[in-house]
Amino acid sequence: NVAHGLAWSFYLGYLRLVLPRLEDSIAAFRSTHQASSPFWGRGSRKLIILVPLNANISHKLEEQDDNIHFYDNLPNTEIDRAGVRGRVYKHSVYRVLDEHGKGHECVVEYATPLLTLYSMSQESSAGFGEPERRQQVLLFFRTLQDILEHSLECRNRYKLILLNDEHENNPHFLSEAILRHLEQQE
Amino acid sequence: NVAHGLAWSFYLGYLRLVLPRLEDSIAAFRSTHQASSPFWGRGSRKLIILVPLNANISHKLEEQDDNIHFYDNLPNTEIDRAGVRGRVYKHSVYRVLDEHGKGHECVVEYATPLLTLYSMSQESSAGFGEPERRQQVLLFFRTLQDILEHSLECRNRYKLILLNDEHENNPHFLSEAILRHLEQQE
Ligand SMILES: Nc1nc(=O)c2ncn([C@@H]3O[C@@H]4COP(=O)(O)O[C@H]5[C@@H](O)[C@H](n6cnc7c(N)ncnc76)O[C@@H]5COP(=O)(O)O[C@@H]3[C@@H]4O)c2[nH]1
Repeated sequence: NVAHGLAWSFYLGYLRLVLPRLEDSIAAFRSTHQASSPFWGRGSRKLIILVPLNANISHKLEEQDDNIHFYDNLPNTEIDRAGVRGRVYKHSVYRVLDEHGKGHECVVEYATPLLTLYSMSQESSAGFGEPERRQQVLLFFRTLQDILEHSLECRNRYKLILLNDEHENNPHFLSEAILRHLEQQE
Repeated sequence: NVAHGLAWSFYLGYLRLVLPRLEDSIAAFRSTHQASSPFWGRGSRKLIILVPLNANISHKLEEQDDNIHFYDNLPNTEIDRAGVRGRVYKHSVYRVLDEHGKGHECVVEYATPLLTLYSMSQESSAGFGEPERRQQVLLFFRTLQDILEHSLECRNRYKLILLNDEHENNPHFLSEAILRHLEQQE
């Protein structure tokens, strides 16, 4: 079951390393972005992880929804990993506009392993196709949810959002989904 | 089968992105390291990927063998990936000394997904333990070998080395293994 291994890989090789450092990263970012970011209070200090059911991932969020604007990157974290010295881990900060035009800063990205699931479903030699892919995304989501709920290092530092693709004809589907989840945690 | 998915992920999410750019990276590196690196000719322009059977991975190669010295990193490659702007991909250059004390530059790293296999075998909830791990490493190696042999983008740009752990009491086991594979391709 590919999704099971990819969820563990995402946790063990990434979330477990970066989530404990996220708070400090955001604090450092705010101290260097004071003039332009007095309102982070309305945003979120958790990493928002997007899991679209159709594994349809874009590399720039603003291409999905014009109420989303790339703001800047958090400071780099460098970690020696498996022979690569100072491998760089970073997150991007986006400003998400609500229906009143007010901006909310948040650290958000897609769950990168979904790119692997998507590409594998296109490669005939990889062993699974489009019909299985949706199942695998759900398995990825549930496995990851389970791992994170039992993780002391990651507790309260993330927000996992499963995106149902039925409303994708709504041009502000993504910003509304993100804002809905931001409100839930305030 | 976790190893199958991790091999595909390693190819689709990393090797397929970085191997086509490796030659240019090395050329840029040589132009900024001319005074100290006239002898790259004895080294290799392929990415050397180490796959230790026991999944025993260190984060700094020189800790495994004092005939290996970290030299410098190749220039960063930045790619927008799944919402992370300018995600950084880099490789480390090591100088490997042979038995005459001569140095050979090479770009070498461990296969990062083995860290996931190792950690999963330690987490009881992940579903497999130490006995299965060796099998999974072999499956990872064979699957990756197969994928790379059929990949046009990656052809001739890598060297996959399976490290048998029986000789680990030899303090120069790793440098000798690397040099043996470097000679094979000259
Ligand atoms: N040596 C090395 N250098 C790299 O820069 C690199 N980037 C990826 N990989 C390995 O390739 C494969 C595919 O990567 P993907 O991005 O889909 O999954 C990644 C990704 O979803 C997430 N992740 C890891 N590093 C980052 C990062 N810097 N930014 C965002 N996500 C990351 O966590 C997963 C597991 O990472 P690794 O366990 O380090 O190994 C990966 C993986 O086996 C790398 N390997």
